[in-house]
Amino acid sequence: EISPLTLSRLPLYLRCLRQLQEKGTTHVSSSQLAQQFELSASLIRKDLAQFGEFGIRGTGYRVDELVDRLNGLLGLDRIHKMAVVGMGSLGSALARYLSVNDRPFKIVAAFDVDGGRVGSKLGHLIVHHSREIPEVIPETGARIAVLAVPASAAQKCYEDLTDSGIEAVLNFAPIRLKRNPAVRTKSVDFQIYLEELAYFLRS
Amino acid sequence: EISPLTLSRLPLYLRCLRQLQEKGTTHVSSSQLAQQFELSASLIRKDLAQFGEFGIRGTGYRVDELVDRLNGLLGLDRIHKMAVVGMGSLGSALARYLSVNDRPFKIVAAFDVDGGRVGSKLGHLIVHHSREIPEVIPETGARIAVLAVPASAAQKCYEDLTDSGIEAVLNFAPIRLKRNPAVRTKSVDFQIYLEELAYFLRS
Ligand SMILES: NC(=O)c1ccc[n+]([C@@H]2O[C@H](COP(=O)([O-])OP(=O)(O)OC[C@H]3O[C@@H](n4cnc5c(N)ncnc54)[C@H](O)[C@@H]3O)[C@@H](O)[C@H]2O)c1
Ligand SMILES: NC(=O)c1ccc[n+]([C@@H]2O[C@H](COP(=O)([O-])OP(=O)(O)OC[C@H]3O[C@@H](n4cnc5c(N)ncnc54)[C@H](O)[C@@H]3O)[C@@H](O)[C@H]2O)c1
Repeated sequence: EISPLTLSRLPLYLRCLRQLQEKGTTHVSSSQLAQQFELSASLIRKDLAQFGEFGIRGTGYRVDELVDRLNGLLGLDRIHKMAVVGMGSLGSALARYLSVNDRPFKIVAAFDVDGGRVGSKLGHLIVHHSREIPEVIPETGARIAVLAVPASAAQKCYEDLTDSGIEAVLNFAPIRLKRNPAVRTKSVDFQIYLEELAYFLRS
Repeated sequence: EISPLTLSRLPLYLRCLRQLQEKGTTHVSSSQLAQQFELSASLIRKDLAQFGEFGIRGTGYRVDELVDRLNGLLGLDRIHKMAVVGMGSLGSALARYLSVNDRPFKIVAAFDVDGGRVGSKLGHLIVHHSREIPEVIPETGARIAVLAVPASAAQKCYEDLTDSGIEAVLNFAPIRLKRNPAVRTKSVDFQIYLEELAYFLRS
């Protein structure tokens, strides 16, 4: 069991390691990673040690091994079937973004309620009406969903999704969802990054 | 000087505290905040102690005071003028999202290169062509910019922006920017949240 703080850092380490892998780098030290992330080298070593990854003094960590290990840990060595609900500006930007490359996230269903969007194509997929969530979700085997609908529609969509088998939800609607305890739910708000940047504009 | 890890948590604490404030809650303990964030109460206390905020045993922290303090620290008691570059799906979704409510982030300039978007309206603003960045940025006093252009355009836009006075950039393009050391630059990739959620689908 990985602590939530460590877990939230793992995808970031993985990102960095994949970039090193692309450049052909075979080894990396905790202090090199630390520079990358403005984290302390000892924190990174503690994070990685949580699942038995120990760098060798003088050599560091083997990049390929660490990538494979983190991919396995995060379950990214498998394809995860996803649904996108709300195919407006944000939903379609997210859908396009995820359908690039060999990502582990494969969109298998998309939903909207707007007549202009329902029935339109997203790659090989057709956008369904949200009333079809109870049938389409089990049919496609989607386990993870992205919620990009207006705040007023979010709670109902969330409930329909989780009732039909969705086990994890990434929510973008600016509303505090009444959460289903059996479902892993995460809300994202980009403004948080702006607030972090604003700190550096204080002068 | 706040450590980067603490800094990245402050906007989250602020979010939670504002919600408590809306509900009329006057006090909160570190353990109540800890439950909210899956963080340890002692970590939260250490974070807040970094700027002299100490809860009172048995009473906790005063919510109003802490909101004001964090707003001040993060510079959110002021308006921050922003530019959005790239008014496609993502850029316009972000622009709309930020123009709601009394947010401390005020979009004062928007740019694109597409004939169908340049000249169109965003609230009171007109979308400029990106070639006007060198004039419009200093004119409007924008200090922070959101980059929502394709990867191929990102580096050039980043350089034009930072050359014309932008001091902080939030980048969404899937590219590793060659960074200007004088500019605070943050890249966002929402796939990171999906990877974090995927961990919970391992079974
Ligand atoms: N978290 C963030 O940082 C962030 C950033 C931008 C936007 N947002 C939020 O994301 C949401 C979408 O933003 P947008 O700019 O794409 O808005 P939009 O209006 O362009 O898109 C919303 C879409 O949802 C559809 N919809 C409405 N009810 C639905 C339902 N019951 N089922 C399925 N689809 C439904 C609409 O028809 C529309 O296509 C909004 O809630 C917005 O506030 C959040
Ligand atoms: N980081 C993430 O999580 C995430 C999520 C979704 C999309 N994205 C990325 O965000 C970017 C925008 O995505 P989108 O779906 O809105 O794409 P889009 O094609 O709808 O929008 C891109 C816009 O940028 C404009 N543009 C191109 N060159 C420009 C320039 N030099 N100056 C100003 N504008 C310019 C285009 O005319 C277009 O309007 C892409 O790079 C995409 O990969 C990132």
